[in-house]
Amino acid sequence: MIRIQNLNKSYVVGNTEMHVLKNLEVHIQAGELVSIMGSSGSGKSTLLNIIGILDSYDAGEYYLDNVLIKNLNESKAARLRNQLIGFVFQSFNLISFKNAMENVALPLYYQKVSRKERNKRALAYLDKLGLLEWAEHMPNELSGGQQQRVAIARAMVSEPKIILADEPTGALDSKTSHDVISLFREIHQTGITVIIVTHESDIAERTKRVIQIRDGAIIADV
Amino acid sequence: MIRIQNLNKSYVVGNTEMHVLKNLEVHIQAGELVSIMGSSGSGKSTLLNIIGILDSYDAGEYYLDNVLIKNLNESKAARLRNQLIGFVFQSFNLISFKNAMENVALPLYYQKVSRKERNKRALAYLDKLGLLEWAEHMPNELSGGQQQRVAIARAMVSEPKIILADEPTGALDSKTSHDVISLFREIHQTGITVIIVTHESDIAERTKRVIQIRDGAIIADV
Ligand SMILES: Nc1ncnc2c1ncn2[C@@H]1O[C@H](COP(=O)(O)OP(=O)(O)OP(=O)(O)O)[C@@H](O)[C@H]1O
Ligand SMILES: Nc1ncnc2c1ncn2[C@@H]1O[C@H](COP(=O)(O)OP(=O)(O)OP(=O)(O)O)[C@@H](O)[C@H]1O
Ligand SMILES: [Mg+2]
Ligand SMILES: [Mg+2]
Repeated sequence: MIRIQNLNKSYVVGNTEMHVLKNLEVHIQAGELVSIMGSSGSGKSTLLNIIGILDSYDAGEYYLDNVLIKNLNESKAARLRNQLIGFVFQSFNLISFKNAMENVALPLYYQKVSRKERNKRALAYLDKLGLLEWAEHMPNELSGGQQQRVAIARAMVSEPKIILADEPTGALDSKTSHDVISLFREIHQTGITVIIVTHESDIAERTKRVIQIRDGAIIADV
Repeated sequence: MIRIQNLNKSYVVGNTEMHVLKNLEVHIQAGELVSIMGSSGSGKSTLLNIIGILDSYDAGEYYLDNVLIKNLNESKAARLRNQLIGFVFQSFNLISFKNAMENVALPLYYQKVSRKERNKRALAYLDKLGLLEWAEHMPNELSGGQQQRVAIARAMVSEPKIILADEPTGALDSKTSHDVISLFREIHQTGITVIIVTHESDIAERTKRVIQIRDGAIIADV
């Protein structure tokens, strides 16, 4: 499903260049449940954004479902994203002028699902995340952990082939985190590929494979 | 330092009212190191925002440094905040068009400290948080954990009487979290009152007192 070789990515800030991903190689089969761990600034989000076709890279190859992902125009990238990927952003990225239900329903709007059907499915996923009563709340009327759970429901609602989750339990207490990871495992059982960036080892232990990243390179993979 | 009795707070969403804090009572002496734990949506941020004079309440009394905090106009609230409180927001709230150094220096700008002096102090605190090399980065050129550490440095730079930190290690790996809490403990040694909202028990264990909140009321305090 995901084949990455010799991946290099740098950022330029002012007149310095930061080499963030260095000849990184990783292969993930369809249907795997994988976590990525590493310290703050080690390159986890950068890698996940590239896998999610949200950011470009400088050198190397990335194949997603046997399609080379390189120099794609924005409309082709958006089409592949909408068809294949559900993304939970580290900063949630909820739309401030839409309520929780509408935020969750958004991916289905892009897939041209009718309003009635997409709201029904959005409410079902809000319920799975324990937030049915908060469906009418705007993002600024939700707690940090509730916003994060809305972002998780949005990534799941279109039942994509791949779910990419960047620290999905960072704002959650241990009981709620446990429930969320159980939901990811349930989804994984149906054959969906799930990749979770986390810095909590009790979360990583509940996945089948743990990839460690340090200074932009994979240092362990068990 | 902080005396809160019969604190009640509700939010109105649409035509429903959510009673979020219910007759809450808590007293915190000057110089204490306290953590507040509770599940997602239990009222932690709501309580911290009231203590930080960032939000109003419906009933009860709140005394800060023997001053009644009730129905204050915005300029008096802002003056008290600037003089007494350093705040780490759960969503960081960095200013997007200023770099890391300028974001950290902001509280000193409000206290009319000269540009040269405030930038010197800002760089010193960025260094304490391991981010000196990232001083020129804009918030969107920082990782999630780096943004959180900039927000922490900003709360510390004016050496306020009270530091209120809402999940300050939520986006950090365990080593970086450990370093950050050591810094809070160092600051506490100088006599500053520190209150940390967290859902990580290994963080709470490193404070002197743990207050548990459930459904808007204090259920334990050890
Ligand atoms: N501006 C608002 N308008 C309406 N409801 C709100 C508002 N802010 C918070 N709430 C509600 O108040 C309750 C308490 O929120 P609060 O942010 O204090 O929770 P919390 O304990 O900090 O949770 P978390 O751990 O998820 O950050 C939640 O149910 C939330 O939906
Ligand atoms: N747009 C950008 N411009 C410049 N530098 C960036 C940009 N985005 C990230 N960086 C830098 O790249 C490095 C890796 O960032 P990344 O967001 O991948 O880290 P991370 O492993 O996700 O960390 P965290 O656990 O703190 O979220 C960091 O040093 C960061 O400062
Ligand atoms: Mg990250
Ligand atoms: Mg909160």
